Amino acid sequence: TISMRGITKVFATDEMETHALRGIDLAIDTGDFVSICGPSGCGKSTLLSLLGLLDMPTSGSYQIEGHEVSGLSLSEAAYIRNEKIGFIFQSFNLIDELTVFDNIALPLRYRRSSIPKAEIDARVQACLQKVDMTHRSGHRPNQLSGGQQQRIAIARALVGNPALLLVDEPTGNLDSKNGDAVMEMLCELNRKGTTLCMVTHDPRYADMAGRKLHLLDGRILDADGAPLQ
Amino acid sequence: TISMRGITKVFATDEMETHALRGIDLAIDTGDFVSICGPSGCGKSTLLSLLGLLDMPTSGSYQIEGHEVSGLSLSEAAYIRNEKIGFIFQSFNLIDELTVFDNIALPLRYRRSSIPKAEIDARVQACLQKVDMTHRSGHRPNQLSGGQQQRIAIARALVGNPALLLVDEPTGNLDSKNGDAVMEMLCELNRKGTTLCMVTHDPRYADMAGRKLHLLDGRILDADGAPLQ
Ligand SMILES: Nc1ncnc2c1ncn2[C@@H]1O[C@H](COP(=O)(O)OP(=O)(O)OP(=O)(O)O)[C@@H](O)[C@H]1O
Ligand SMILES: Nc1ncnc2c1ncn2[C@@H]1O[C@H](COP(=O)(O)OP(=O)(O)OP(=O)(O)O)[C@@H](O)[C@H]1O
Ligand SMILES: [Mg+2]
Ligand SMILES: [Mg+2]
Repeated sequence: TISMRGITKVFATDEMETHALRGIDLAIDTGDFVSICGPSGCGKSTLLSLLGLLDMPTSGSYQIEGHEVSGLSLSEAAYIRNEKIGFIFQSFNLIDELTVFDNIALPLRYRRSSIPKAEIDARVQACLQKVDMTHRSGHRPNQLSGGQQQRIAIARALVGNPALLLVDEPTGNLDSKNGDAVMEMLCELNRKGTTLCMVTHDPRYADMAGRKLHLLDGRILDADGAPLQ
Repeated sequence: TISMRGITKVFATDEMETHALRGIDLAIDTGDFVSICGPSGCGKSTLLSLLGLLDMPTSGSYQIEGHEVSGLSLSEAAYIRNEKIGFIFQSFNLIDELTVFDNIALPLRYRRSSIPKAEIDARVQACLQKVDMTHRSGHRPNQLSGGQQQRIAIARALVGNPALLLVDEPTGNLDSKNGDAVMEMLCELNRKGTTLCMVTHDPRYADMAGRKLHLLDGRILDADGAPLQ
């Protein structure tokens, strides 16, 4: 169970402040599937990065299983993230110097509890198969099409069997057949117990979630479209 | 008028060859609006990069206004591209070290025929307004949301008033309202005479084109779905 109360995020640049999140209250239970929609620039990726401990809020409380995590050090945050959270980034964040295989293996190789090489290789192969990219495992990300890169980013987020999967626009570069295949895989994971929080512009995919949140200007809207705060 | 005959593109990596395009015949007249659809990895971005002289074919003929361009030197290709072609990339290709304003101004500053600073500034401002991003012109791309970055990439492609506009998935990161606004702008440019060739996974937007091409495994399909070659 994760819970946010009064979460704000302000980005300060030289001459202005951008209030990306203006007071978010949010509770997600284990096994939930929540989708987040809203116009470009309204705070979706920012909210996901706070949920994923990639960044810290400006104010407010963020608790995971009853523990306050909004004040964690970067290394403590990184440990929790690596063990429990999978993240599919809007711009993929693949490492060009590494092969596809090594990109997917990286989260497992980072783990403090050292995983045997044979197990890492087996898990990477399984994820490559899930996204139908085994034939390119020796190539580099910049040798792949946009949609192929997106599928590698997805495979990397899954390889650690995360308890919480945060997904930012997973189908933006995919045709509907590949997009449907990805959504089917995500729904399957959710059925097996993975908590899933997904940002998407596609209303068809947003509707697959158990609960749909709408964001506007850094706030969550209630069912009538009025800001909840 | 641009025309491709027998165009192939092979990417060679150490142990394998990827046949990205396997014989493309294609004619686009001035003022046409052509959309290109097809599954992930089928060759759409590759085709667009050849059309935009960002890369050269492995074999085949590519003519622009009757001139063979498939054998041009990189600097000759760069000159034509800078003067006549606008390109919106699937992964934006914005320059993180430059402000939003300077990113959009760059194609004009590169022109051999030197454009007065006042005119450059006016044209950049006009493009910023078209994509509703004037308020962020002093920021860097990595301070923007995914959809905001996409809008800056669009503004940069338009600032040179290109005769040919090549567009790779312009709405992948945009909500439907922003996506519709972008499509309206592209249709408007086409009505005023800009030749438009657009890759998209969105069937609603593909249908706005005067002609729809479907790609599969590096080939164009005819109306019954059979490869044209
Ligand atoms: N530099 C490269 N080296 C090797 N293979 C490449 C390179 N660039 C593209 N390819 C391969 O060529 C094929 C076509 O790629 P392309 O980017 O044109 O696909 P696409 O239709 O745009 O896909 P998407 O819808 O996923 O963006 C893919 O299999 C891709 O992996
Ligand atoms: N590092 C940063 N510095 C300054 N402003 C930022 C930074 N990151 C994000 N922002 C701003 O915060 C706001 C919310 O950004 P966010 O990326 O969360 O939007 P989004 O809802 O994901 O949009 P999109 O649908 O376009 O991806 C935007 O106005 C964005 O420009
Ligand atoms: Mg975003
Ligand atoms: Mg592509």
